[in-house]
Amino acid sequence: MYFRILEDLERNGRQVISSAMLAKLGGTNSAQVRKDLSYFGNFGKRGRGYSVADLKETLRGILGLNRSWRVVLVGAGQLGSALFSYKDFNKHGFHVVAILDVDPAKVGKTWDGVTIRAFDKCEQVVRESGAEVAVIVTPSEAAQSAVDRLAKAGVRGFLNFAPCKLTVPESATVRNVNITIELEGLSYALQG
Amino acid sequence: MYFRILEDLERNGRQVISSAMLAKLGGTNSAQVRKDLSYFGNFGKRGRGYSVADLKETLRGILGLNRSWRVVLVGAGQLGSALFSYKDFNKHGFHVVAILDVDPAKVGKTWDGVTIRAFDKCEQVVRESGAEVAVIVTPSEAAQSAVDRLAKAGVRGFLNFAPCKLTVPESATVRNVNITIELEGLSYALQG
Ligand SMILES: NC(=O)c1ccc[n+]([C@@H]2O[C@H](COP(=O)([O-])OP(=O)(O)OC[C@H]3O[C@@H](n4cnc5c(N)ncnc54)[C@H](O)[C@@H]3O)[C@@H](O)[C@H]2O)c1
Ligand SMILES: NC(=O)c1ccc[n+]([C@@H]2O[C@H](COP(=O)([O-])OP(=O)(O)OC[C@H]3O[C@@H](n4cnc5c(N)ncnc54)[C@H](O)[C@@H]3O)[C@@H](O)[C@H]2O)c1
Repeated sequence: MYFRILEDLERNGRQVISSAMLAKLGGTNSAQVRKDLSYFGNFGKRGRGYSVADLKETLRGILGLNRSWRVVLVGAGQLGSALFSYKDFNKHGFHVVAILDVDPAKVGKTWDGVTIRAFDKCEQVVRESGAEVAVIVTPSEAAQSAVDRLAKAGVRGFLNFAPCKLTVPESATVRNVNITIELEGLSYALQG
Repeated sequence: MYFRILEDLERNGRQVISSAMLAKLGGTNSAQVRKDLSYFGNFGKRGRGYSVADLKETLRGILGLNRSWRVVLVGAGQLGSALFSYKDFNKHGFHVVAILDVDPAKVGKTWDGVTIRAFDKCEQVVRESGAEVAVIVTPSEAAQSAVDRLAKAGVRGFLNFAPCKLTVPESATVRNVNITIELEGLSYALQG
């Protein structure tokens, strides 16, 4: 949240910001801001405020936003191909280094230099590519078994687009992008 | 939330459910369940529990999930084409009746019987197609001005995929699917 606010401020050419101002933009209070930021270390002096550029860069490091992740795309279908071409992925440090699919008609094709490999070889592909994160764009019924094999092969992060609940080992993390929930929410709000 | 739980229960062949069980599955308490459900009307009798099938159908009606919406897709690019072919859209009552784009090379092409129209004619297209909901898959910089014109033309619901904040009139609703936030969250969790 703070990171996004700081990005906007920097874009508008602001140099310094007080915790009161940060609180107002973030919808909290100054004490909360100082508490949140102190969690990350000591930034500004009371009374002088925080330097926008320094705070942003430090937050970027802490949030891990400047790290880059090697990504395996699992499912070379409609959404997989849209995500592959999505320029913001790279901007956030997510670089697709491998693509897996079960469809023999797709295996062997190349997207912008990355060859689609057979899911059956996922252990080898994860080892060779060093993939740490998997983006799941398979049909729901295939998603859990794909995730199980990938987690065993060492993948630690999962971004799931299939509308189903996935379980991963303790050592891994899964984030879901569920468009269905947004659709139902929109439908509900419009009925209001 | 209850709707999804009831869907799972029905799939597993369960006929009746008590408010205590519903509370456990939903992570709340029985009193909260009875309060939430009473908002929708009087369903079950204390002691006998709720009929899963009846409760689900009633909730479906109230949540407006069985209504169908006429949708205009704004932006015939990578994500637009993936969403157009997404079968779950129809399952949730969202039917694409029109597609708009500014690229002359795309205008006039047809996707599965729907012709891509020039965004400039959006008022006419919204009137002719009766579109009530717009799915925004344009670049961020074009999104707000597209939404302004569509809201004026009578569109009441917006599902926004562009990574930017959109403002709509009081009478309209916007839901955002922001993949960037999920990416940053995943990156942050993996750094943990
Ligand atoms: N298309 C969309 O706009 C959209 C939007 C939101 C969510 N989703 C979800 O994303 C997923 C993919 O949707 P899509 O529209 O791209 O479908 P799609 O049918 O176009 O693509 C799915 C791909 O997954 C492959 N596949 C099947 N089983 C696999 C496995 N075990 N391992 C690896 N690959 C496998 C298929 O061969 C196919 O290429 C679905 O779960 C869908 O519900 C899609
Ligand atoms: N590709 C993805 O997987 C993905 C994922 C998440 C979010 N997004 C977001 O979705 C949006 C679309 O992404 P994309 O990858 O499909 O881009 P794209 O460039 O493939 O498609 C964008 C389309 O919008 C059209 N367009 C431009 N201005 C317009 C306007 N004023 N009115 C109507 N159409 C207009 C363009 O002509 C083009 O056809 C972007 O905001 C992007 O950040 C994309």
